[in-house]
Amino acid sequence: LKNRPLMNKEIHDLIVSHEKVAHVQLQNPLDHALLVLIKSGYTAIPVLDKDYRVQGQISKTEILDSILGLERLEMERLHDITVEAVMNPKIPRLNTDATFGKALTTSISHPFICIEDEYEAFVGILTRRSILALINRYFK
Amino acid sequence: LKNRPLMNKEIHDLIVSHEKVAHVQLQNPLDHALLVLIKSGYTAIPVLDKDYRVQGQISKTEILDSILGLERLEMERLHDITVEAVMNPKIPRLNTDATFGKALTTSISHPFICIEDEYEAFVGILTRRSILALINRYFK
Ligand SMILES: Nc1ncnc2c1ncn2[C@@H]1O[C@@H]2COP(=O)(O)O[C@H]3[C@@H](O)[C@H](n4cnc5c(N)ncnc54)O[C@@H]3COP(=O)(O)O[C@H]2[C@H]1O
Ligand SMILES: Nc1ncnc2c1ncn2[C@@H]1O[C@@H]2COP(=O)(O)O[C@H]3[C@@H](O)[C@H](n4cnc5c(N)ncnc54)O[C@@H]3COP(=O)(O)O[C@H]2[C@H]1O
Repeated sequence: LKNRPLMNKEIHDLIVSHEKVAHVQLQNPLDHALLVLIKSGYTAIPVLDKDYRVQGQISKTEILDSILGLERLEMERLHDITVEAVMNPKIPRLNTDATFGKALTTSISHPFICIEDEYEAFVGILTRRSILALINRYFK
Repeated sequence: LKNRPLMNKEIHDLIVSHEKVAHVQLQNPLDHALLVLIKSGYTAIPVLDKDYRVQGQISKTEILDSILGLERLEMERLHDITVEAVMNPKIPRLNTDATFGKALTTSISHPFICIEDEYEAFVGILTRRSILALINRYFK
């Protein structure tokens, strides 16, 4: 007997609110983005535009790839390249009214999902950790 | 009605076999480890010893932290430091006879889990992705 209510559950109380989410802006230089990534300790973080809309995600991999020269990492170039130029524009998003079932399916291939409201403003992220923790509570 | 069989299920057919797992050895120099990480695209990978036992995990973060000087990343030092000197010795492990329920609980805080046999030899890894995919199939 599969329990439907879990799959239809709202995701509202699972969201990491935007104030707690490390993020960068499109026009930030890469040295700023690298600092935020190193300080936060996160693998990948969202990239927002001036209207607080999600435009993509960035990780240390994209930043290092962009300055990897033949001999060395050309760190001095970090200040002259913007986040927008190297970020990954593919980032999973769901609306605040999405069901838990939809979030579960999306999380299979994505460590975190960006949550937007009906005006497409960034509300926060949903992580695999919070999805796994809820499923664990459901079965125990 | 909670379905017990899922929590008691064996993890055997969920394991990514050791041949397919990118890994490095304790005595490898960091330039080798950085290359394996960049080429594989993975955030963190297991570190094994000569007897094929798991000793820890390593990511780009540990490697870059170790060569971050005042002004720049001192890439030339990468060849002189071993993986053992900078790796994170904390890595979750389970035995091949662990239940799915135990793997689910462990995966809440760890993106992947190392699986060992009864002689502690490395068998492979269990990823959050495979745990989420199985749960998704269970409810759909
Ligand atoms: N400071 C910390 N404290 C406790 N545990 C930590 C931690 N940093 C990482 N972890 C653990 O490691 C997992 C993978 O983190 P990662 O940074 O690769 O991957 C993260 C990161 O890319 C992103 N993320 C999570 N929280 C974030 C935040 N507040 N701001 C920006 N990005 C975040 O979502 C991915 C999945 O996160 P999730 O929580 O499922 O999974 C996290 C969590 O279980
Ligand atoms: N080449 C690729 N093809 C398809 N999807 C990819 C991929 N690389 C990464 N992903 C996706 O991104 C997730 C996070 O990968 P990450 O490298 O941060 O974190 C990975 C990595 O640290 C480790 N891992 C996974 N497979 C590995 C392997 N074959 N060898 C070594 N480490 C592996 O386990 C973590 C969790 O893996 P998981 O599969 O749950 O979750 C993966 C997967 O959903």
